[in-house]
Amino acid sequence: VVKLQGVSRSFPLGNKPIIALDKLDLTLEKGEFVVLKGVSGSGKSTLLNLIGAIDDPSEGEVFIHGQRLSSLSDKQKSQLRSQYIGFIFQAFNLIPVLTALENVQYPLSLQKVANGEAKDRATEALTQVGLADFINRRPNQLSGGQMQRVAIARALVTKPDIILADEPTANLDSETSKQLMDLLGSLNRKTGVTFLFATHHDFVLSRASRILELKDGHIIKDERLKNL
Amino acid sequence: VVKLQGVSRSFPLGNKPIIALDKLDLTLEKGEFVVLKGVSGSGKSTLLNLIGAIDDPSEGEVFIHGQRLSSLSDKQKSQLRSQYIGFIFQAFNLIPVLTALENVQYPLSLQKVANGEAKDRATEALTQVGLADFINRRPNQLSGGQMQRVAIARALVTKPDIILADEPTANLDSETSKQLMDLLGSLNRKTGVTFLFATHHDFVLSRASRILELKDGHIIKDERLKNL
Ligand SMILES: Nc1ncnc2c1ncn2[C@@H]1O[C@H](COP(=O)(O)OP(=O)(O)OP(=O)(O)O)[C@@H](O)[C@H]1O
Ligand SMILES: Nc1ncnc2c1ncn2[C@@H]1O[C@H](COP(=O)(O)OP(=O)(O)OP(=O)(O)O)[C@@H](O)[C@H]1O
Ligand SMILES: [Mg+2]
Ligand SMILES: [Mg+2]
Repeated sequence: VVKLQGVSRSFPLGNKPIIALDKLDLTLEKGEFVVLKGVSGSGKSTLLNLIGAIDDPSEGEVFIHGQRLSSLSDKQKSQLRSQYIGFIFQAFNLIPVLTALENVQYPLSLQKVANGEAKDRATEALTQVGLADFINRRPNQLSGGQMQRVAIARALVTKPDIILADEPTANLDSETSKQLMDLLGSLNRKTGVTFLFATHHDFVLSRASRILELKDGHIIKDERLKNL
Repeated sequence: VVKLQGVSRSFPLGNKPIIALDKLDLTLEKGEFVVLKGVSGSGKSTLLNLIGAIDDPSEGEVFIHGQRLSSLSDKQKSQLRSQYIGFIFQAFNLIPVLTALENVQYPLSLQKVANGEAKDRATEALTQVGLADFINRRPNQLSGGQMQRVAIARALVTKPDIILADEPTANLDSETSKQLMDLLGSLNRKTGVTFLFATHHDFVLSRASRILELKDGHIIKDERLKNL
């Protein structure tokens, strides 16, 4: 469902480019629950951005559902993201002037879903992450962990089949993290959503069916686990 | 060194205000290493903002080194913060157009420290958090954990005697977190800096001399530990 071939991503900086990812090969199958670990700066966010089609590799090819991203126009990439991918950003990226409900509804209006249905689905997604009473708050009226959960609800509302999450439990206490992982774990089992999570929490690692470890832009470990 | 008497903080919202903190009493002694825990939305960031003099209580009094904050002008509060307090924000709050070095230098230039000395001290602070090679990067050229560490270096560079940290290890892997906690632990022991950390990481909790637990804006637990 996701395939990377010889993918590199470097950033030009001064006289020597920074190589964030170095000739990566990777295949993710439908329904896998993959956790991505690695020290700060190892390339996790960069990898997620490439798979989420919000960044382009410097070399190599990225395929989502067999479609080669480099042959798509920006408009086609945008449609592909809207149709298949839910992205939870490390910095949340909520829109400050919209309420929590409007933030979560936004991807649905991009899909031209009718307003009434969009509102219902957004309300349900916020309820699933424990924020039913917060739907009319703006981001600056929310705690860090509440903002993180709005970002999560927004990624779920379009019922994507690939969810990319960049440290989704970083700002959550262990109780709230556990509830979130139960919710995502059940989505994975019931609807076969494919997950790729970057995380520093061992707690999330324990739910994974596969663990990838990055170091200096290389995959140094790829372990499949039997804890289903 | 920090004292709160009957402190409440509520936010007006619709017809019923949100009470984020409810008549809190709290005293922090010099050199304490206090960890603040509690579920998402329990009031940790709100409490840190009040102690850091970047927010005002709705009722009650906050004292820093015996000075009542409500009798100070904004200019005087700003000077007090610059002199005594280092703040590590949950959302980092780095200045996008400045490099890492310039971001860390900034509090020193507010203190009118000479440019040459400010540069040296900022470089040393960034080296202490493992970012010696990143001093000329801008925030958008850094990973999440690297940005977090720039925010930490900035809080340390003025050698404050109170450090307030809002989830400083949220975006750090366990190795980098451990290095950071060793650095801060040694500052606490050698120079008697008083720490108040909001965190969800049990790893940080294990270094505390005192644990405060918040729930719905109340302190429900205040435990002094013997692990020195
Ligand atoms: N401007 C505001 N208007 C209304 N409510 C607010 C505002 N700012 C914060 N709150 C509410 O106050 C409560 C405490 O928020 P606070 O940010 O202190 O929580 P926290 O313990 O830091 O949570 P987290 O662990 O998620 O960061 C939350 O329920 C939050 O929704
Ligand atoms: N625009 C850029 N210019 C230069 N270097 C960059 C840029 N963006 C990222 N980098 C570098 O690429 C490397 C990988 O960054 P990335 O954000 O993927 O790390 P990460 O594994 O997500 O780290 P963290 O756990 O701290 O979030 C880092 O060393 C970072 O400094
Ligand atoms: Mg990252
Ligand atoms: Mg907070």
